[in-house]
Amino acid sequence: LIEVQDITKTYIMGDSEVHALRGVSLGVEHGEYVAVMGPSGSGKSTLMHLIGCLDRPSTGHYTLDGTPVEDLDDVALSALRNRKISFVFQSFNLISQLSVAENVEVPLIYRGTPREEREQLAAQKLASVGLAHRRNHRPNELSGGECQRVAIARALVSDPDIVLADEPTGNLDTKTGEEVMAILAELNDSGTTIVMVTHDIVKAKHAKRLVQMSDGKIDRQLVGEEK
Amino acid sequence: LIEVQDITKTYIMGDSEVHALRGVSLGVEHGEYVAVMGPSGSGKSTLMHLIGCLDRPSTGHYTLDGTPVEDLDDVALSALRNRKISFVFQSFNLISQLSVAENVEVPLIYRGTPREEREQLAAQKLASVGLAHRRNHRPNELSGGECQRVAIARALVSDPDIVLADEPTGNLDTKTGEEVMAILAELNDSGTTIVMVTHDIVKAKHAKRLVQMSDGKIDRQLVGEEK
Ligand SMILES: Nc1ncnc2c1ncn2[C@@H]1O[C@H](COP(=O)(O)OP(=O)(O)OP(=O)(O)O)[C@@H](O)[C@H]1O
Ligand SMILES: Nc1ncnc2c1ncn2[C@@H]1O[C@H](COP(=O)(O)OP(=O)(O)OP(=O)(O)O)[C@@H](O)[C@H]1O
Ligand SMILES: [Mg+2]
Ligand SMILES: [Mg+2]
Repeated sequence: LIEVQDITKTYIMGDSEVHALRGVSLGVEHGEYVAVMGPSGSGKSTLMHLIGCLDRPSTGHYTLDGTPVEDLDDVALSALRNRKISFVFQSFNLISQLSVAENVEVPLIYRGTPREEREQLAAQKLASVGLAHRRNHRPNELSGGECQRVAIARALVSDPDIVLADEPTGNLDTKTGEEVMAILAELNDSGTTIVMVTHDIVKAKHAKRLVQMSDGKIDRQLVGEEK
Repeated sequence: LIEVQDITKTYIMGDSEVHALRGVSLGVEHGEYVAVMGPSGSGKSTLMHLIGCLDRPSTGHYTLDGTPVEDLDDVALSALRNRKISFVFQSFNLISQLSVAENVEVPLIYRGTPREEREQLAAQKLASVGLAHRRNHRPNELSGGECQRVAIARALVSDPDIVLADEPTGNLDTKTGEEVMAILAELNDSGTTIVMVTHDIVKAKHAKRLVQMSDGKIDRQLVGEEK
């Protein structure tokens, strides 16, 4: 489903270069659940943005569900991404002018889902993260962990093929974090492919494969019992 | 040093009320190191904002270093806060138009520190969080954990009496998180009072006292061995 081949990503700033990814190759099958760990700055979010078609590699190839991403222009890439992928961002990226419920509905607006169905699905997902009672509030009226949960509800609402979750429990206490892990596990059981960045080895154990990065590269991958 | 008596904080939104704090009392001595834990939405950040003089309670009393905060107008409160308290925010609150080094210098600009001394102190603190090489970059060019570390460096630069750290390691891997904990421990050894919100019981063990909140109240406090 996800085929990343020898990708690099270099940011050029004035006269200095930041090599965020230095040659990364990774394959993810349909229905897999992969955790990505590594030190701060090692390239995890950058890799997630490339996999999520939010950015393009500097060199290397990326094939998503059989389509080589380099063959698509920005419009086509956007369309592919909106159809297949949902993102939980490390910094949530909620829209401050919209209510919590409206934020969760945004992916369905892009899909042209009728209003009544949209509101119902959003209400359901908000309830699943325990925030139905805050539906009319704005993001700046929520705690850090509440914002994170709204971002998670938004990622679930379009029933995506792939969920890319960048540190989805970083702002959550253990109990709430485990509730989110249960939602992701259920999603994976029903066939959704999940790639999750986490700093928490306990959360990583929910995944079936662990990818460890450092300094823009993949160091090793652990499967099953070895995790 | 910090004396919070029976404070409440209620947010009124249209026809609904959110009782963020429902009667919290807490005392923190000079030089103490207190960890605050609790579920998402339990009122931790709200309590930190009140202790940090960034907001006022709805009811109750707060005395900071002998001064009842309700006796001060906003200007005087700001001045007291800038003199005594440094904040590491849950969402970092970096200024996107300033470079990393300039962000770290901001508290010293408020204090009128001469430019050469300011630049030197900022460089030192940036080095202590491993980010000297990114001094000329902007916050939106940094990873989540790198932003968090810049926020930490900024809190250290004015050699504050009190550091209020709201989930300072939420975006950091274990190793980088422990480096931050070492910095805070060193600071506490040299007399700085620290109140730290964390979701990570391992990080909480660095503190000498643990305050557990839920639903806008303090449930219990654990000291020394019981933590
Ligand atoms: N400006 C605001 N307006 C309305 N409600 C608010 C506002 N700020 C916070 N709240 C609410 O007050 C309660 C406590 O919020 P607070 O940010 O203190 O929680 P927290 O313990 O820090 O949570 P987290 O662990 O998720 O960061 C939450 O229910 C939150 O939604
Ligand atoms: N837009 C950008 N311009 C320049 N450098 C960037 C940019 N975005 C990321 N970087 C750099 O690329 C490197 C990898 O960043 P990335 O966000 O992928 O790290 P990460 O592994 O997600 O870290 P964290 O655990 O701290 O979130 C970092 O050194 C970062 O500063
Ligand atoms: Mg990241
Ligand atoms: Mg908080």
